[in-house]
Amino acid sequence: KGKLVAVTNQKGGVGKTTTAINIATSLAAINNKVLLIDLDPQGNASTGLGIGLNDRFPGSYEMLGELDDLNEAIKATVVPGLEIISATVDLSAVEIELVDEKDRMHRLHKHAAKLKKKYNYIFIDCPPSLGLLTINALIAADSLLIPLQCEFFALEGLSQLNKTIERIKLNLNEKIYIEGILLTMYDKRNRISEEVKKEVVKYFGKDVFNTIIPRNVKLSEAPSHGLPAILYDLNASGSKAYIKLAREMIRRLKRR
Amino acid sequence: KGKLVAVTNQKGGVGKTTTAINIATSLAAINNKVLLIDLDPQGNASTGLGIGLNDRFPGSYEMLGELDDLNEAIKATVVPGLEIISATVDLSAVEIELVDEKDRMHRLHKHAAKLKKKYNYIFIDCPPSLGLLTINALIAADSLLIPLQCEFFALEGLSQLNKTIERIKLNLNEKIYIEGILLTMYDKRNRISEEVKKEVVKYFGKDVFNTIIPRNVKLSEAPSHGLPAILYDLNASGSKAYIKLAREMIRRLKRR
Ligand SMILES: Nc1ncnc2c1ncn2[C@@H]1O[C@H](COP(=O)(O)OP(=O)(O)OP(=O)(O)O)[C@@H](O)[C@H]1O
Ligand SMILES: Nc1ncnc2c1ncn2[C@@H]1O[C@H](COP(=O)(O)OP(=O)(O)OP(=O)(O)O)[C@@H](O)[C@H]1O
Ligand SMILES: [Mg+2]
Ligand SMILES: [Mg+2]
Repeated sequence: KGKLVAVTNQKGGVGKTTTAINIATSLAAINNKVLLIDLDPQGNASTGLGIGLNDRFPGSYEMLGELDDLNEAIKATVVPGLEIISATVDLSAVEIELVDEKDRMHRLHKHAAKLKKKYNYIFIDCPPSLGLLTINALIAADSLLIPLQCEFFALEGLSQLNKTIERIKLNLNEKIYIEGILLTMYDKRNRISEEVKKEVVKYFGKDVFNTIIPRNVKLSEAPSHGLPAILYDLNASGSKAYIKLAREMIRRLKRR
Repeated sequence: KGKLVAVTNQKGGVGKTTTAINIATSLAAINNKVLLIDLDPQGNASTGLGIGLNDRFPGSYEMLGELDDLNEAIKATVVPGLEIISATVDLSAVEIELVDEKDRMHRLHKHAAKLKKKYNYIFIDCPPSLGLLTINALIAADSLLIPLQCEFFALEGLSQLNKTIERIKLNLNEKIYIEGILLTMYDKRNRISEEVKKEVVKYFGKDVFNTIIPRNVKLSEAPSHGLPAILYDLNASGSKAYIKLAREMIRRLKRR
């Protein structure tokens, strides 16, 4: 049975989309069936996997709406074994449009069981906020992958995120747990990176992945070619780090 | 009469908070009375100016609520001439709490005239989304300062931002205009930075500030000391760039 993982952090620009694209690709590359759900109105994950603006209908907006056959929203990507439900700016209307619907927080959850029968892993790329789109992901997910940029401001958001997770556990999804906290854009020349790492390990202990994603320009170049870094430049330090992360996730899964 | 500027971009991590703190400080340093309003539930601008968690009540959440005397929410900072209305995580409840209020989008606007009599410049640090908090800022503001990270994904958000601005102009605030688009985290060693710059100038022309903010580690170290970069390290390339931006803003203001 598949596993549904929300890639989330309300702090902006910490590497959520870059992580979602590259972990999904790495797991697909070692013979898993993987689905990526783009839940960000910016649609960066869809662009990063080369999905043109005209190929995104139906997508995640329709999935949260009245789409009967979910399979219509699922599209192939350039990566064998990886499929996507893509995003458009229409998603930003969801918060207002669903305000009176009783099940507005469970729209994604109602599709979860079906999707977990079809895929080994399902990753959700979340927007940088704790609004209705992210709440849908937190309720549907089995676990959370939390990218954390090695910067001072990123530490500040952690305690808020922890409080939000506790609240979700209490009221909406008691089984959710932290898959792992992933340190991103780590730069060994920069003192702050090491300080953040020490602080995070002190605060979250075993929940912190051993794998650390270095700052690597190839990771920011790849999306402009519509390719995950692993297809753009397999030997880049960023690509290797995400492949290592995929192996670590599988090892952790076995231990649970 | 003062000018109210919203620092906004729904893309995360592009340098909104870093820009709001350092442009406000630079203008205060050349004898302007400046106010910074932190409208992000993460409260990064408040932290970056050294405002402790216990010193934030009343703040911007109360300002949008039923606060009678706005002056109670205004606090001094370490920078002479710069005051702040700080933020707490309570702000994230605003979207839900005000959903039935008719004036929910004009809560900030109703304070604008009073504040513009007291300050030369008022900057609003917005969260990375286009929800109710940012809409409040877009309606209250005279103009928009749009930080744009020199990265591929940042370009993608521009057309969405432009559409949002057009919609606001049409329905909610016809006088709003773009103060300027500010290129941030520019790294001359990275090919993408130059590509993004060319693309933005092609798309936005004169609306792009001549001043470009370089990637500079001092800008990311300063907030951990509760200081704007200009007080942390005046000679850093990042500090000098924001001082140059302050002068450019004043020149542009005179020309309008
Ligand atoms: N390890 C890395 N090294 C270098 N650049 C990176 C790395 N990870 C991400 N980036 C770049 O940093 C920027 C922010 O990353 P990304 O867009 O993945 O973050 P995000 O958390 O999804 O942002 P948002 O909050 O807007 O959704 C992007 O331009 C991306 O290409
Ligand atoms: N020019 C720069 N050089 C180096 N680091 C920078 C620069 N500008 C900002 N930073 C760092 O990059 C990170 C993102 O910047 P910042 O938090 O200001 O962006 P933001 O747009 O306000 O993010 P959010 O979308 O979460 O509100 C921060 O850790 C900040 O210290
Ligand atoms: Mg993203
Ligand atoms: Mg910010």
